[in-house]
Amino acid sequence: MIIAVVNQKGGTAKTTTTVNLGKALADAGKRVLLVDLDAQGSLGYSLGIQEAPHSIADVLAGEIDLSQALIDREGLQVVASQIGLADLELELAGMQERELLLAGVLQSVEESFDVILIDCPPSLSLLTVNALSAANQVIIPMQMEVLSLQGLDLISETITKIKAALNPHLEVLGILPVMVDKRRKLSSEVREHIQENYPFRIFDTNIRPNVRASEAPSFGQSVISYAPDSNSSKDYQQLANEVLNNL
Amino acid sequence: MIIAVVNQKGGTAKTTTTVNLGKALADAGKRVLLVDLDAQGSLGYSLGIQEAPHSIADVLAGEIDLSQALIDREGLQVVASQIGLADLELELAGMQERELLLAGVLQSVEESFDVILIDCPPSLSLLTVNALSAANQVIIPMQMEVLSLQGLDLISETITKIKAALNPHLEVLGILPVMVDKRRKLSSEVREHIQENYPFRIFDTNIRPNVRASEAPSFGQSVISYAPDSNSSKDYQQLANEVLNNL
Ligand SMILES: Nc1ncnc2c1ncn2[C@@H]1O[C@H](COP(=O)(O)OP(=O)(O)OP(=O)(O)O)[C@@H](O)[C@H]1O
Ligand SMILES: Nc1ncnc2c1ncn2[C@@H]1O[C@H](COP(=O)(O)OP(=O)(O)OP(=O)(O)O)[C@@H](O)[C@H]1O
Ligand SMILES: [Mg+2]
Ligand SMILES: [Mg+2]
Repeated sequence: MIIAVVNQKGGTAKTTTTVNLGKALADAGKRVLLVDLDAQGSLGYSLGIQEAPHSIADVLAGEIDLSQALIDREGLQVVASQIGLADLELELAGMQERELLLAGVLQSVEESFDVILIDCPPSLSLLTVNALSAANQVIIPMQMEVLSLQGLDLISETITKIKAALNPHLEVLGILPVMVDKRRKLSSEVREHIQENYPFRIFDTNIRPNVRASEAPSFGQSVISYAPDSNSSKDYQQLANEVLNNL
Repeated sequence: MIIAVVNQKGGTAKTTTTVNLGKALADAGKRVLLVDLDAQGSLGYSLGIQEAPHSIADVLAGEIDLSQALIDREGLQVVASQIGLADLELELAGMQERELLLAGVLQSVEESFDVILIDCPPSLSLLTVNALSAANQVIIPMQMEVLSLQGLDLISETITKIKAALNPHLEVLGILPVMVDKRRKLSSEVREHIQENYPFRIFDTNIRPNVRASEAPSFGQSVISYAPDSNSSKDYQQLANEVLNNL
């Protein structure tokens, strides 16, 4: 089970979702791998990983095996990234089969994990295309905002193209409403617009705004470890159940 | 006066700030140009521009003059972008002087405008480097959040390098706290950390969270036109005054 966490719109809780959904699945007994595909490295940073000896860039460049880049955190395995990943992305642009690099790398470890979650950068560039070509499922965390909606067409088109050309098994597991203030009229209008215009499921679980979720990274912890009784923890545990029930 | 609106962290109100600071400056009598440098095109979208006949990609590719790409909106001139800009960025990677393309293009119109604002994508890739090489001022809109702080080192480093190698006139006008809930302890902790560790001014103006700011794009308007009495309008008008007083 390989899940790409995708949204080219910035700041839609992709990293927060990858960390905390991953942690909730691990707590439910699954063997979980988190892969940071964003050169900015927020995923590793959120889990207290500073100066990782190896990063996903080294693995994609063929310099080391994925297994050498694994870091233990909170019962999860994590592959961190760092800024060199941006240069690698430029180099890859000239290569053959450049969209399938990650798929090849993950094949070697797919048997060792129940769930692999890939945190994507806020772009639809080559790294995100690699994630969508390697994954069998996609989660799209989205704010129920007008500017978030603008991006949904493009994600949808990109997924259709990748299904046709590179990865016929790709499915959208669902759109995850994040940081949603349910009282706001705009939020329900955006949600209805999605329901009427897109074929994707919208998760029943909504991730509510909660300060604990944004505090947790400063302690290098998932919010589930940092604030186990918070609404954020409960939301992500509920999401983990919904994900497992829908697979 | 050319201002790059920069932050590689996603969703930090770069686009919302470019639109509304631009509008407030135009209302104060300035001749203002807005340039959308993000292939996702949120700036044009926020001002109701659909299917622009020409985009900044055509201008950077040398196919048309900047003056042919100008679109009138609310007393501002706007150059929109579209998804082709992402492909252009890849093509540029192989070129000589590829960082100075935008600088060259803006030189031809600098006399016609008092303020040019450049909306940057959530990355420090070639397009943002072009913006930083063309600009004389930088505004960094930032949430007072831990994950926003992670990005500040990298922006700071990038600006230092560009000043040394490409654009000695580049100055950081200031960090703009956006969507800040002042009651939250984390917000003031992040702010203090910035004050103690970075040489940059933090604007006195804070952009408060306000639903009007996120509704305005669905009407294709700046929040100043859409909701002139809202806190968002007041905040951006106050920011315009602060910007003019600090230049
Ligand atoms: N449920 C939540 N409640 C409050 N704040 C949140 C929540 N989830 C995430 N945040 C905060 O919102 C900001 C954006 O989240 P995050 O960095 O996970 O988004 P992202 O989509 O990965 O961003 P990018 O596009 O830059 O990769 C961060 O400061 C994060 O701490
Ligand atoms: N003051 C505000 N109050 C409430 N919502 C806001 C405010 N400013 C911006 N927003 C909303 O927050 C989201 C992010 O804003 P915006 O798109 O301007 O950020 P950005 O930095 O340009 O994002 P990206 O990195 O994707 O380019 C949008 O949905 C926007 O409407
Ligand atoms: Mg992220
Ligand atoms: Mg933007």
